Amino acid sequence: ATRVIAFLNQKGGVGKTTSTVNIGAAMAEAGQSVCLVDMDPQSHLSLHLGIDGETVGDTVYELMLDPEVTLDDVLVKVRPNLMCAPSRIDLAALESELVSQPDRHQRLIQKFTPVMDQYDYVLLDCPPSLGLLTLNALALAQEVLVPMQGHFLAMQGVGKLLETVGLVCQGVNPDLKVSGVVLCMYEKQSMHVREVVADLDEFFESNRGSDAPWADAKVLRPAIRKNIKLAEAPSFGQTIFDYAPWCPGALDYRTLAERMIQERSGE
Amino acid sequence: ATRVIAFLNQKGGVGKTTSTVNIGAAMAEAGQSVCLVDMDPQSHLSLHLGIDGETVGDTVYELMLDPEVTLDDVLVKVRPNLMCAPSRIDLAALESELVSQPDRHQRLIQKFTPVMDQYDYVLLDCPPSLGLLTLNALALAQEVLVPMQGHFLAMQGVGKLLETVGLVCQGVNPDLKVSGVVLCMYEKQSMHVREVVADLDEFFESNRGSDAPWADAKVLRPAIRKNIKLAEAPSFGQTIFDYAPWCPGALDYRTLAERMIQERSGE
Ligand SMILES: Nc1ncnc2c1ncn2[C@@H]1O[C@H](COP(=O)(O)OP(=O)(O)OP(=O)(O)O)[C@@H](O)[C@H]1O
Ligand SMILES: Nc1ncnc2c1ncn2[C@@H]1O[C@H](COP(=O)(O)OP(=O)(O)OP(=O)(O)O)[C@@H](O)[C@H]1O
Ligand SMILES: [Mg+2]
Ligand SMILES: [Mg+2]
Repeated sequence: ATRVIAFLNQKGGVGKTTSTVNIGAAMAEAGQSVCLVDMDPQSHLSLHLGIDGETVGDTVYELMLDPEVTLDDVLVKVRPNLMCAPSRIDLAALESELVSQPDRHQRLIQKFTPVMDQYDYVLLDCPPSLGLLTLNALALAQEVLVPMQGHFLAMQGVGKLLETVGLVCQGVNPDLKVSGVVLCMYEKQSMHVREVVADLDEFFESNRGSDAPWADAKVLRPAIRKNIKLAEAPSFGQTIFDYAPWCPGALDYRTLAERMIQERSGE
Repeated sequence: ATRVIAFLNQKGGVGKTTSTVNIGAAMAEAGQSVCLVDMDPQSHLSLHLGIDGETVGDTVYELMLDPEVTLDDVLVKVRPNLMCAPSRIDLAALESELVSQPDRHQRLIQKFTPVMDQYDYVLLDCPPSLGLLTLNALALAQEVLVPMQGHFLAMQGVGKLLETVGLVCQGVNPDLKVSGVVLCMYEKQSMHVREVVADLDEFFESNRGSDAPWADAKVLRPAIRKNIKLAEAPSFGQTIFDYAPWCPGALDYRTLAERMIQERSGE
């Protein structure tokens, strides 16, 4: 069965796009059939994969606005086993264009449900907000991963994020679960960071067996180390596995993706 | 004359709050009279200075909503020469509460103009968006500093940001100027980062003598090096000058603030 994962954090610059691209690319290299979906008008995921928003044709914007457009019309094959539904800046207009449509939270799931079983994984890169685009991603997703930095200020807002997931679970998608946190830009020599991570581990531990949507959540390992190569790769339209396949960032994302795949086959 | 500076970037997590707090604190230590304004419902600037949103009393929210509330009612003295107008999460409601008010962009400037000359510097920490809160900050500001990371993805959106400043200049505040970019979390060993910065220098150079609001803008030096101490300080409610006054992050912000002060007295 297809595993549908939304990469969610309303805080900006925490590693959502970098994680969606590189976990997706690692899974595709491991032979999984993967679809990446760019839900952000900033189009960083699309840019990261080398897709040009000017020339690409139909995107997630047209997919969600126009009943005639199918997922096949927008999908781009970017690597072996790796498809991408790209976005461009016009997607920013969608929220106001759909504001009074009764099915405005279902625009994405309507287009995906017929073709879902072609994929082992569908990974959705969310914008840094809890608005209509994110809600569409959450209506389609089965699980949420939260990319996060291990810093004090970066941790603020986690409570609100979990609260939103909780509301979405009650409203739009009762089966949605938070399966974990991806630690990004991790600096292990910092005691402060280790304390923040210990707090997170403890928080999740204390929620085991509850009926919260994060009852089975955990901090995924390995953390993704800070590695400048991960910031350089997108400027060439490359994943880390194109750009520097054995650098620390690549090792970490590859290991993380492998564990996610094993965990699923262990189910 | 008071210098009023808005720290602006719609991208999240680029160093706006860290820069507003530490440049302000450095200026206050150098004897300047400084007022810091938290325009973000996330209240990271307020947290960073050790202010508790639960117990603080009136904030920027009440200041902008209620004609009876004065700036003095909300100001908190946080250090010698350093005042703060804090925020709390309720500020998130302001945009919808004021949506049909004709003076909704002037709510901040109305409260500041009477008391401006008490300060050498007013520094405004903007949220990561170009909405009503940011527009109020820009209506009051004379200049904009753009904190930025020297990464490819972090650079996307600079064009849109400058375009917005341009629109605000024509509409809300004809005197507004972009005076520069603050490079945050700078990693000088990366060739990629040096290339991005060279592009930025070149862009500003090519705009000299134009009538764009960024005609006199430049990349400020020094860049602020990546230094974990800057991420640790806020968890103790401390500026970098309380927490680790001689660490690389403190050296960089102190030098940057000194140059900003000298530049002004050179006018
Ligand atoms: N482990 C890492 N090491 C170094 N740089 C990184 C790492 N992860 C991400 N980056 C860089 O940090 C910046 C922010 O990352 P990214 O764009 O993935 O965050 P995001 O959460 O998707 O941001 P947004 O909220 O704007 O969508 C980018 O410039 C990216 O290249
Ligand atoms: N030079 C630096 N070295 C290390 N960490 C830094 C540095 N500057 C900022 N940080 C950390 O990076 C994170 C983002 O910085 P900051 O909160 O200042 O950005 P911001 O632009 O204000 O974010 P937001 O858009 O959410 O308001 C914070 O955890 C902060 O402590
Ligand atoms: Mg992103
Ligand atoms: Mg901030």
